Amino acid sequence: ATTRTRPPGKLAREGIRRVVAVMSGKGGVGKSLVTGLCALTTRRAGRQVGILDGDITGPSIPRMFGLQDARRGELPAVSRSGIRIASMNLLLESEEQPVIWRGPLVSGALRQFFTDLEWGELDYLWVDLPPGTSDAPLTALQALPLDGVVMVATPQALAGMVVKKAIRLVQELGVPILGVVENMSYLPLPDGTILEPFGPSTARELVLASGAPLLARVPLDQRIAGLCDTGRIEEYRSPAAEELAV
Amino acid sequence: ATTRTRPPGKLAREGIRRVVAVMSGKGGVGKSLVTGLCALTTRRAGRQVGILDGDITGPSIPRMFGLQDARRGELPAVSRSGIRIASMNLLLESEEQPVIWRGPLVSGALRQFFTDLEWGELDYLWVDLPPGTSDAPLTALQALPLDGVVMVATPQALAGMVVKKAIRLVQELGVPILGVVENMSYLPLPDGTILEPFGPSTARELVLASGAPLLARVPLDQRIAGLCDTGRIEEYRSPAAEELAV
Ligand SMILES: Nc1ncnc2c1ncn2[C@@H]1O[C@H](COP(=O)(O)OP(=O)(O)O)[C@@H](O)[C@H]1O
Ligand SMILES: Nc1ncnc2c1ncn2[C@@H]1O[C@H](COP(=O)(O)OP(=O)(O)O)[C@@H](O)[C@H]1O
Repeated sequence: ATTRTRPPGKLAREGIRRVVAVMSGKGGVGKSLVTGLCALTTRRAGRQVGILDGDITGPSIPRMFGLQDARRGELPAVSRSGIRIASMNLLLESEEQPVIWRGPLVSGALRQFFTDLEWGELDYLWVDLPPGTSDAPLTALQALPLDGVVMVATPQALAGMVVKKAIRLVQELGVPILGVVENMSYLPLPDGTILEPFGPSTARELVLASGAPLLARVPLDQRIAGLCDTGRIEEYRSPAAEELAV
Repeated sequence: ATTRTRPPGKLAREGIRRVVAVMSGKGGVGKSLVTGLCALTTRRAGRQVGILDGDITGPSIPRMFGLQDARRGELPAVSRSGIRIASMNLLLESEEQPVIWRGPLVSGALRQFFTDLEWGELDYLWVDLPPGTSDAPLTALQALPLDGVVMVATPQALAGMVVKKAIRLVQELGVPILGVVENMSYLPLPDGTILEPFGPSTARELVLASGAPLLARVPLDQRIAGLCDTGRIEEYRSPAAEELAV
């Protein structure tokens, strides 16, 4: 018996054990990066893992795995470490024809990718939602059978405020919050000093607001930019990233 | 004679000399923060300055100036240094009733704020657009009589890619790009070392793609988080911030 959320039509996939959406209160907090880290961490643990990329602000997910040239007909594309990835961003024939991705279009496309693609057996399907709390992420949340969400935030108090609104909306929809992640939480220097470029941690407030465990405080890490830009995120290793599984 | 863009109805305000929109390729690059810095810098130069806040992802602008409790009837609210601020975020009676801000609603509200509020004489009206290139920022760009846009990006190659799409869209709309700003560009340490947590600068590519001058490379600065969160951004001083005027 599954305790998943039940979208209309009782959408289900027998071979997909756990469907977890990754959400943010606003763009740019590193939600796509954290989705990628959750996927590579669970993959390293020997699980069958997929990513359903609904983040229509740009092809961060395909790029960080080096799959930005994958074609629509080859989805899900398979990353070097065997993660299966299907992205809304790969639907666009060319960069030159930007699609206006409204809520129903995103959710419809995500449902279709979920039901129609050959995912094979998956232990985890991580869903990278559109950022924030506009109707695109909210309708997407309701369009898929979810085991829950992981909420990503950065330390700033204002960022925390928008993420509390996201938490409340998710709770109102009856979707479980499986964990929270504070990204860009601190910056460790070679000499051992710890900087806090985005202010002190507000992870405690996140935990209180969501009732969910803090999965990790992911530091600002210079290596990440280069690995994302060259499609080699699967080479990333760090103690914080290893905490990311639900 | 003005060379402003001409939205339908030839919207104009006699007393407002320069209307500059601040745009980003995606959320979280610091567009609102840069809008705030442009406003405080031009204000310090002795100009009459206003901010029209259309960034519907959250009340960053009111908060950074300590005006988050301003009421609809008191708009524009006036900051400590005399910057006049009107924000879409202040239209919501309470946090508990999130509005789904679609494009036409944002542009309609921005036009109304532009034409109906008592701005007085302004040398600069800075417009904080919704993030990215969804229909909300694009319709907002077309709804106001603009002298141009300032584009904000962070160093990452992917961020650069989404900002090149934003640049192309603005050029297609015939709106001048007055300058580009690379935010979170580097992090200077007390000992003089310079870190690049988000990768090496891609400001040159931005300049080439936009044909516009690089106004500033704004460093990642620990002081910013605290000042934004406590409504004291007007206390911020830095050489990079002083470059921000068009
Ligand atoms: N912990 C981190 N350290 C360094 N760079 C990061 C970190 N997290 C995210 N980034 C970078 O910040 C940018 C925004 O992250 P992204 O995952 O695209 O955010 P979102 O999906 O929330 O919009 C990306 O270029 C990413 O590589
Ligand atoms: N140069 C910077 N140094 C430190 N923090 C910054 C800097 N620029 C922006 N921030 C912080 O990053 C977060 C995102 O900035 P914001 O202006 O809200 O981005 P956007 O409007 O593009 O979504 C805010 O909490 C802001 O205080």
